[in-house]
Amino acid sequence: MARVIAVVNQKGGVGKTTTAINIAAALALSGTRALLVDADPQGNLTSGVGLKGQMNEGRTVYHALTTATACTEPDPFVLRTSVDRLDLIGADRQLTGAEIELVTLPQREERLRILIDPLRARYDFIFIDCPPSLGLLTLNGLVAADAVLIPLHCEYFALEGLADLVGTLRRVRASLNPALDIEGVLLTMYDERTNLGQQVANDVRAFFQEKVYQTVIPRNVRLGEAPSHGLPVMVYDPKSKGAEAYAALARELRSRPASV
Amino acid sequence: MARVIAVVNQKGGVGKTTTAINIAAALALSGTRALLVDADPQGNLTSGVGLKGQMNEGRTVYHALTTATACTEPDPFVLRTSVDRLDLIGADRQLTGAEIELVTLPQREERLRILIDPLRARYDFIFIDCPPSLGLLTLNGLVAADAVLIPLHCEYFALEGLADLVGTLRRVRASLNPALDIEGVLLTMYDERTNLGQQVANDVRAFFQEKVYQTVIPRNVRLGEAPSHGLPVMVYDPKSKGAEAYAALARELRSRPASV
Ligand SMILES: Nc1ncnc2c1ncn2[C@@H]1O[C@H](COP(=O)(O)OP(=O)(O)OP(=O)(O)O)[C@@H](O)[C@H]1O
Ligand SMILES: Nc1ncnc2c1ncn2[C@@H]1O[C@H](COP(=O)(O)OP(=O)(O)OP(=O)(O)O)[C@@H](O)[C@H]1O
Ligand SMILES: [Mg+2]
Ligand SMILES: [Mg+2]
Repeated sequence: MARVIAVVNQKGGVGKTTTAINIAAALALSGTRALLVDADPQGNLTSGVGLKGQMNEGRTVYHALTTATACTEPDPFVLRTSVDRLDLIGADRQLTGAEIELVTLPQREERLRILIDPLRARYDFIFIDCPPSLGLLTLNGLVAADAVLIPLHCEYFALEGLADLVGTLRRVRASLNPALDIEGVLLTMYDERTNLGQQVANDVRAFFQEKVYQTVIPRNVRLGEAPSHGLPVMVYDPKSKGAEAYAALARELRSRPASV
Repeated sequence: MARVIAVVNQKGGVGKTTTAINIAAALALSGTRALLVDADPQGNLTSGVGLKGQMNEGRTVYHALTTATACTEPDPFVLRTSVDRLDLIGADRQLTGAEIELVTLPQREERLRILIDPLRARYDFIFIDCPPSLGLLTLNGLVAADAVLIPLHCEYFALEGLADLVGTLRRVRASLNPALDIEGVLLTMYDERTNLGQQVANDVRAFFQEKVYQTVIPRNVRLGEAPSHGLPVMVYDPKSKGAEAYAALARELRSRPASV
């Protein structure tokens, strides 16, 4: 049965999409079956794996979430990527309209969960890439997930947003998804040369303790280049520091027992 | 009369808040009267000028936007900052709820414009810091503004989002705000050592031509440190590369004739 992980942080540009693509690719390359779900209207996850514009008409996350009654048939939305054992449910900018349209639909927070639950038997991991906000799309991700992976840029504004995120997790746990757990906190674009980076990292480790992954993702330009080729960095430049870091993260993720 | 500028880009983490704070502070320090408006539930603009938690009860952007009928009395929401001639209308995380609440309110896209129009006579510039999305809060910013300032991180995903942003500007111009103009595109966190940075910068200049500011903001750790002290970088470290770049941008902004 799949472990469903929402990659979430309402702070923008902290490495959510980069993490979702590369952790899923690292797992797939080592024999695990992984599904990526793009819940962000920017569609960076979809283009980052080279599938922008490849979805069939009416087969994006937008269509799956905004049917009159919640959609229970996920198969028509699943696409294969260029990496074996790695599939995608993609998004495009039509998803921007969903935040407003969902407000008045029944089961508005549960639609993504209803859509992907039938896929749990087919994958080992399902990663949901959330947009940089705490609106209905991110809520759908939090309700569908077993746990959250929180990428964190070691900067002041990113640290400030954590309290809001933890508050949202608590509210979702209290009402819509009691089992929602924190899978882990990932330090991204880490630059140990700056005091700011070290200070924030210390604060985060003090707050989240063993939930903070040992693996830290350094700033590495190959991670920024890979999406323009529509490839995960593990395929674009397997020997790069970025690829090695995400491979180490995949090993760490697999070795952690899912807390019950 | 004030020029109202929305600082907007749905891509997260590109330097919207950092730009709004520092350009407004640079203008205020050189004698211009400026107002900052925080339209992002993260409240980074509010904390970046040291005013987090300082708003009086019921006096945040959330309250101003969600009254039964559109609010026309902005004075109770305006706070002074530690910088002379620089004021703020602040936000906190309550604003997260506004995206959903606004959906069913009358004049839902025009509420911010109705709120700040009376303040135009008191300032030379008004900057609206938008969240990383194209939802109702950003739409309110685009309807209230005369022009947009688009900070752009020279990376692939940021470039990809431009087409969506330009599409949204066109739609807002066609329906809600015909005079909406592009004030300028600002290259941020620019690292000329990487090919990716140079390639994206070339693409952006080819597309936006003279709208791209000559001033480019380099990556500078002091810009990341300043917000943790609640100070604009011009006050935190006036001799830093970041402060000098934003001072140059302020000069360039003042020298450009507002296109009519
Ligand atoms: N470790 C890294 N080193 C260098 N560049 C990185 C790294 N991680 C991500 N990037 C780049 O930084 C930018 C932000 O990353 P990304 O888009 O993954 O963040 P995000 O949190 O998904 O953003 P958003 O909030 O807009 O969804 C991208 O251009 C990406 O290519
Ligand atoms: N030129 C720069 N050099 C170094 N760090 C910077 C620079 N500009 C911004 N930063 C830092 O990068 C991070 C992102 O910047 P900022 O928060 O201003 O972006 P944003 O577009 O407002 O993000 P969001 O989409 O979440 O609102 C912040 O931690 C900020 O301190
Ligand atoms: Mg993303
Ligand atoms: Mg911001």
